[in-house]
Amino acid sequence: IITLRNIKRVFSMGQIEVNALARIDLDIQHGEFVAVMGASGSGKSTLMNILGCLDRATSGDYYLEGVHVNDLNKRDLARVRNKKIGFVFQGFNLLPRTSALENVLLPLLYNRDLRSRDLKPKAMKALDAVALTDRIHHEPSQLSGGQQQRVAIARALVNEPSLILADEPTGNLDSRTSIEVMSVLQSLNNRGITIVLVTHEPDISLYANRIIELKDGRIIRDVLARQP
Amino acid sequence: IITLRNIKRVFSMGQIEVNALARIDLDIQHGEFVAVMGASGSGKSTLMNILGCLDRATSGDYYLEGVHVNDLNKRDLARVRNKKIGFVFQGFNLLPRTSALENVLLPLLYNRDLRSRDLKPKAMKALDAVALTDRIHHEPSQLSGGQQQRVAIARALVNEPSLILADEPTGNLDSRTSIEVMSVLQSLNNRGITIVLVTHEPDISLYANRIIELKDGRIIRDVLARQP
Ligand SMILES: Nc1ncnc2c1ncn2[C@@H]1O[C@H](COP(=O)(O)OP(=O)(O)OP(=O)(O)O)[C@@H](O)[C@H]1O
Ligand SMILES: Nc1ncnc2c1ncn2[C@@H]1O[C@H](COP(=O)(O)OP(=O)(O)OP(=O)(O)O)[C@@H](O)[C@H]1O
Ligand SMILES: [Mg+2]
Ligand SMILES: [Mg+2]
Repeated sequence: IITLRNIKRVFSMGQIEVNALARIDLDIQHGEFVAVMGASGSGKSTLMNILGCLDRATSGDYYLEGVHVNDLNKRDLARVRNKKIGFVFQGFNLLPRTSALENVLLPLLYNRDLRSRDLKPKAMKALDAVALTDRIHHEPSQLSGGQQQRVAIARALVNEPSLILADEPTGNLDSRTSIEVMSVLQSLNNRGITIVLVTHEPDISLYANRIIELKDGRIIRDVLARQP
Repeated sequence: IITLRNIKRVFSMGQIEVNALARIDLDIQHGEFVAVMGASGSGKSTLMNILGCLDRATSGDYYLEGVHVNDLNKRDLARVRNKKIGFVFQGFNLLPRTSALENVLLPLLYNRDLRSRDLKPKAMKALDAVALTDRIHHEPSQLSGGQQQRVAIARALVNEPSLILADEPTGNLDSRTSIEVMSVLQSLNNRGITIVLVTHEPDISLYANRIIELKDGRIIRDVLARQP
């Protein structure tokens, strides 16, 4: 589903260049559950932003389900993103003056295969999966950190995308809520959805069947955790 | 240093009332290192915001170093906050178009005991303690999640406050960086600084000498972890 070849991402700040990704070669098959680990600043979120079509590599090739993403214009990139990818951001990125329910409904509004009466039930189902049905009218500033994180997760799942990219999805969750969220991701993976998850917690990486470690913008380790 | 008596915090949203804190009675002595744990939404950040003088309780009394905080007006509250308390926010709350260095310098500008030539060395010392001296001119949007978190930590430490309140300070940090941050907090505690830290990670709570657990806005457990 994902092929990265010789991907490089440089951030230019005047005279300084930050090599956020020095060189990434990576293949991920449909249905894999991949954990991405590595030190703070090693390039994990930068990698996720490129996979999620939110950022472009400085050089190198990215193929998503066979499509050469580099060639896509901004509008096609947005369409691929909305249709195929669910993204849980490290900083949640919820719409501020918008309720939890409306935040989760948003991706559904772009989905032409749905009738308008399907929208709310689908959103409620996603919120129920992350145990947040009693806060649906709260805006992000009226939610706890972990509740905001769960809204971000529900929003990523609601369109049943073929690829879920989750950047530290349990960073603000207690162990019990983390287990609930990870079993939701596990059951989606069992139905064939590909998951790439950034985490710094070893307990969370155990849910994956493959672990990739980044250091200074390169992959230094790529191991199968257990038989898929 | 901290006394909370019969603290209650209700959020009103039209007809609905959320009892974020139902009843909190709590005494914390100078020099303690307290970990606050509990499920997502149990009231931890609400408690921290009241301790940090960023929010007022709906009812009940808060004494900070003997001062009845309830009686303070807005300006005195701000002065207490800047002088006595260092706060690491769950969402970091860095100033957006402001470099890491400037974010860390900000609390020092309020400190009348410092000469202007002391400011930058102090800020650099705090940034060095969190291993971030190579990113001092980056703005938050140019920093990784864990780097932003470390700027927030450095900013909380830089004025050497008598009380540090840290809400999930390692939520976005890999294990090695977490250990570095926790040993900084531990050495501050060894010098007599009181630390109250919210965490959902048991490994992090082991650095504390007292663990408090919240559930539905109440303290359900309060244990000494080891001899102080
Ligand atoms: N401004 C607000 N208006 C209404 N409800 C609020 C507001 N802020 C917080 N709440 C509610 O109060 C409860 C406690 O929130 P708090 O942020 O203290 O939880 P927490 O223990 O820090 O959770 P987490 O571990 O997820 O960060 C939550 O159920 C939340 O929805
Ligand atoms: N817009 C930007 N401009 C300049 N440098 C950047 C920018 N965004 C990220 N960086 C730098 O690129 C490097 C990689 O950042 P990235 O966010 O991918 O790290 P990460 O592995 O996700 O870290 P964390 O675990 O802390 O979230 C960091 O050193 C960061 O300072
Ligand atoms: Mg990151
Ligand atoms: Mg919180």
